[in-house]
Amino acid sequence: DYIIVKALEDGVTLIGLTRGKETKFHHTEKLDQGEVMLVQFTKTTSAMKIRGRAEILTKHGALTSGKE
Amino acid sequence: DYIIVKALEDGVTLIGLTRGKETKFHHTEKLDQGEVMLVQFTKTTSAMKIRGRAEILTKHGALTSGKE
Amino acid sequence: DYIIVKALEDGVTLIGLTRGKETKFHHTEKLDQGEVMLVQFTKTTSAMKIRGRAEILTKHGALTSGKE
Amino acid sequence: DYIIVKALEDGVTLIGLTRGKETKFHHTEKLDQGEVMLVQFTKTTSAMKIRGRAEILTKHGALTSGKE
Amino acid sequence: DYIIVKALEDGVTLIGLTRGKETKFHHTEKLDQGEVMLVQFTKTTSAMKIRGRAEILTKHGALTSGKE
Amino acid sequence: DYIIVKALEDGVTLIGLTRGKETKFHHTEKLDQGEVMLVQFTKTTSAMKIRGRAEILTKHGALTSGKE
Amino acid sequence: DYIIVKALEDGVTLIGLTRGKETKFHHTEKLDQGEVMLVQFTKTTSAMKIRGRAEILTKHGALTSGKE
Amino acid sequence: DYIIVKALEDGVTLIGLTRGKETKFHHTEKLDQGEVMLVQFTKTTSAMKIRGRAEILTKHGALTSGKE
Amino acid sequence: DYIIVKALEDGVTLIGLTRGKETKFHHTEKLDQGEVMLVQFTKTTSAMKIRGRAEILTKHGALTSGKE
Amino acid sequence: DYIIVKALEDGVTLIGLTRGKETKFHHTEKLDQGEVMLVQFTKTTSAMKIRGRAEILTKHGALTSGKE
Amino acid sequence: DYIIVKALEDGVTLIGLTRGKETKFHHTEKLDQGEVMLVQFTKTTSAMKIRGRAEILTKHGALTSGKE
Ligand SMILES: N[C@@H](Cc1c[nH]c2ccccc12)C(=O)O
Ligand SMILES: N[C@@H](Cc1c[nH]c2ccccc12)C(=O)O
Ligand SMILES: N[C@@H](Cc1c[nH]c2ccccc12)C(=O)O
Ligand SMILES: N[C@@H](Cc1c[nH]c2ccccc12)C(=O)O
Ligand SMILES: N[C@@H](Cc1c[nH]c2ccccc12)C(=O)O
Ligand SMILES: N[C@@H](Cc1c[nH]c2ccccc12)C(=O)O
Ligand SMILES: N[C@@H](Cc1c[nH]c2ccccc12)C(=O)O
Ligand SMILES: N[C@@H](Cc1c[nH]c2ccccc12)C(=O)O
Ligand SMILES: N[C@@H](Cc1c[nH]c2ccccc12)C(=O)O
Ligand SMILES: N[C@@H](Cc1c[nH]c2ccccc12)C(=O)O
Ligand SMILES: N[C@@H](Cc1c[nH]c2ccccc12)C(=O)O
Repeated sequence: DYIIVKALEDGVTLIGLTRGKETKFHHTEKLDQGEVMLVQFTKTTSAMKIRGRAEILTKHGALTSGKE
Repeated sequence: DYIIVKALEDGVTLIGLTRGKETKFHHTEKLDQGEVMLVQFTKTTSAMKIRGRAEILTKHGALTSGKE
Repeated sequence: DYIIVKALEDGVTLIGLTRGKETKFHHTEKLDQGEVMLVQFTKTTSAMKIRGRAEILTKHGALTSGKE
Repeated sequence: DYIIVKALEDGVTLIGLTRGKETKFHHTEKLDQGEVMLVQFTKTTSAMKIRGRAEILTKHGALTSGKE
Repeated sequence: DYIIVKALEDGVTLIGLTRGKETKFHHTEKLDQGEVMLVQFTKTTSAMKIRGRAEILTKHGALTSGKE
Repeated sequence: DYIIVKALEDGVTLIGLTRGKETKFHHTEKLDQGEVMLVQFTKTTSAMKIRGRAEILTKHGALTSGKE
Repeated sequence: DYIIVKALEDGVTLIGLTRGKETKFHHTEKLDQGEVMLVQFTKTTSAMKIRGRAEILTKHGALTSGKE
Repeated sequence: DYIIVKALEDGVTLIGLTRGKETKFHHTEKLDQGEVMLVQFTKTTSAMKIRGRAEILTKHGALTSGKE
Repeated sequence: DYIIVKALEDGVTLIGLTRGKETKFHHTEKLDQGEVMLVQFTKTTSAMKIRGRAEILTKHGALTSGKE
Repeated sequence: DYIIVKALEDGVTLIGLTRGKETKFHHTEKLDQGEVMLVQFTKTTSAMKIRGRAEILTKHGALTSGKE
Repeated sequence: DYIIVKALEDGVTLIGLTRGKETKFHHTEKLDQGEVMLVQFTKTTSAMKIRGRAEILTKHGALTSGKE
């Protein structure tokens, strides 16, 4: 399983949270407008958080993050 | 399996409940308006609870949490 | 496999029943109006019971619990 | 695999029958009107019996038990 | 794999036949009108026989047993 | 995999043929009009033969046996 | 995987050919008009041959054998 | 995986080629008009060749061999 | 996984290239007009090359090789 | 799982990020206009980043990277 | 998983890149106009690069490489 994030503005952050008993931020990737990330769920990453305006493609459909 | 939660207001909480004989809260993630979480069911998490107004995308369709 | 329960009123209860030779209540989660639970069938839970008015999304479609 | 049973009247019973060489009733769950059960086939349960008026959702479609 | 049998009259019988070199009746379940059985194929049961008027839901579609 | 046979007349026979180097009849089940059999392919049975007028439901569609 | 053969005339033959380095006839089943065979590919049978007028249902669709 | 070959004329040949480092003909089956073969890919056969006018059903659709 | 190649002219060649660190031609099969090959990807073959006018059926659709 | 990237201008970069506790760039592939890359998620690569104008085909649909 | 490449001009190149920590070119296959390659992702090849005008068929749809 992977998802796709396309930054619609500068300064979008995609955060990976740890798998297991503890839930912490293990990586923060900064995206500038137009940049695209394709990221999997992995042994390390069981949750993700997206801040800022971005287009997100997933197996359950597409959505936009950010305040409008 | 993962689900997607997009906060429609500040102060939305996404809670992970423990897998196994006991069912306790193991993590609470606070979301501000527009922030998006993508979270899996895992060895640690077999149930989730969402409080506040949020859009939720799942394999069984989309729904909105909160009181309207 | 997981199901989704959205409470349409306060005091909705979602009960987990034990897997195995005995069938007992192992956990009762109370939901207030608008709260959403996403719960899996697990090694511990092979049956669930829902009381009160709630919207339920499953792989066999959606239904509403409660007396109308 | 799981099925969903919604009681349309009080006194609906959902019975679990044992897996293996012998076929006996191992559990009877009583449902009042509006209550919903979601139950799996398991190592213990390879057959189920439903008495009384209930709506039943399965992978082969929906049906209603009871005499009409 | 499971099938669903809804008795349309009293005295419907659902018979389980044994898996293996021998094919014998190992269980006969009597159903009254409106009663519903959901039964799996199992290590014990590799064939079933239905007598009397009943509605049967299977992965290959629905049919009615009995003489009309 | 299982198939469904509904006898449209008395005296329909459903025969199980043995799996392995030899192909012999290991079981013959007689069906009266309206009776329904649901039978799997198994470790013992890798071929079946149907004589007489019957409706047969399979994963490749439905057909009727017999001379018309 | 199984296929279905319905004889449209007397004297239809369904032949099983051996799996492995050698390809020989290991079984010939004669079918009279209206008789139906349901046969799997197995450890013993990796090829089949059908002579005479018959209707054949397979995962790639239906066809008729014979000279018309 | 299996394919279906129906000879549209006499003298159609279906050839099995060996799996492994060498690619040789290990079996040639002659088909008369109207005869139907159903053949799998196997441990022995990883390629097939068809000469003469025949109808061929496969998972990628149907086609006719021969010069028209 | 297998593909189907039907030669639309004489002299069509279907080449198997080796799996592993080296990529070499291990087999070249010549096809005359109308001849059909059905070939799998295997432990030996992880790439194929087709020269000349041929119709090719694959899981990603159909196409024609050759210069027009 | 693989994705497809077609550069719509010179200087497009496709970056592979490492799987595991650390998230670093392990490879950067430069693409000129019209060049196409097909890349898998692997034991080494669990995330990818694309900069510059490119067409991207994925299991969740197609999108274009870059600032428009 | 395999992809299909049909050269639309002479001099098209299909390059295989190595799987693992290092990403290098391990094979370059030259294609003349009309030639078709069908290539898998393998233990050796986890990425591919295509230069020149070619038609490419993949599980995510079809596209054309090259500058038009
Ligand atoms: N560490 C948690 C992260 C997580 C996954 N899904 C969640 C849902 C809610 C809260 C936390 C989580 C886990 O692996 O399970
Ligand atoms: N600890 C429980 C959590 C749970 C999952 N599904 C449930 C349904 C109802 C109540 C609790 C649960 C378990 O792993 O099984
Ligand atoms: N303890 C039972 C719970 C159960 C599952 N499905 C049921 C159906 C009917 C009654 C009880 C059940 C079991 O694991 O099997
Ligand atoms: N004990 C039986 C229960 C059963 C399953 N399917 C059936 C069909 C008919 C009669 C009994 C059954 C078994 O596990 O096999
Ligand atoms: N004992 C038989 C029962 C059976 C299954 N499928 C059949 C078809 C025909 C006749 C008997 C059967 C077996 O396990 O194989
Ligand atoms: N004994 C044979 C029965 C059989 C299966 N499929 C067949 C097709 C043709 C003839 C016989 C058969 C076997 O297991 O393989
Ligand atoms: N003995 C051969 C039978 C066979 C299967 N598929 C074929 C295709 C062509 C010719 C022979 C065959 C084998 O198991 O492989
Ligand atoms: N012996 C070859 C046969 C083969 C399969 N697919 C091919 C494609 C091209 C040429 C030969 C082949 C192999 O098993 O791999
Ligand atoms: N020997 C190579 C053949 C190959 C497969 N796919 C490719 C793509 C490009 C170039 C070569 C190849 C391998 O097994 O991986
Ligand atoms: N090293 C990380 C890379 C990664 C995958 N998915 C992510 C999502 C967010 C941030 C980082 C990642 C991992 O394997 O898990
Ligand atoms: N050697 C790399 C090749 C690769 C696959 N996918 C990629 C994406 C981006 C960059 C390189 C790659 C690997 O096996 O993982």
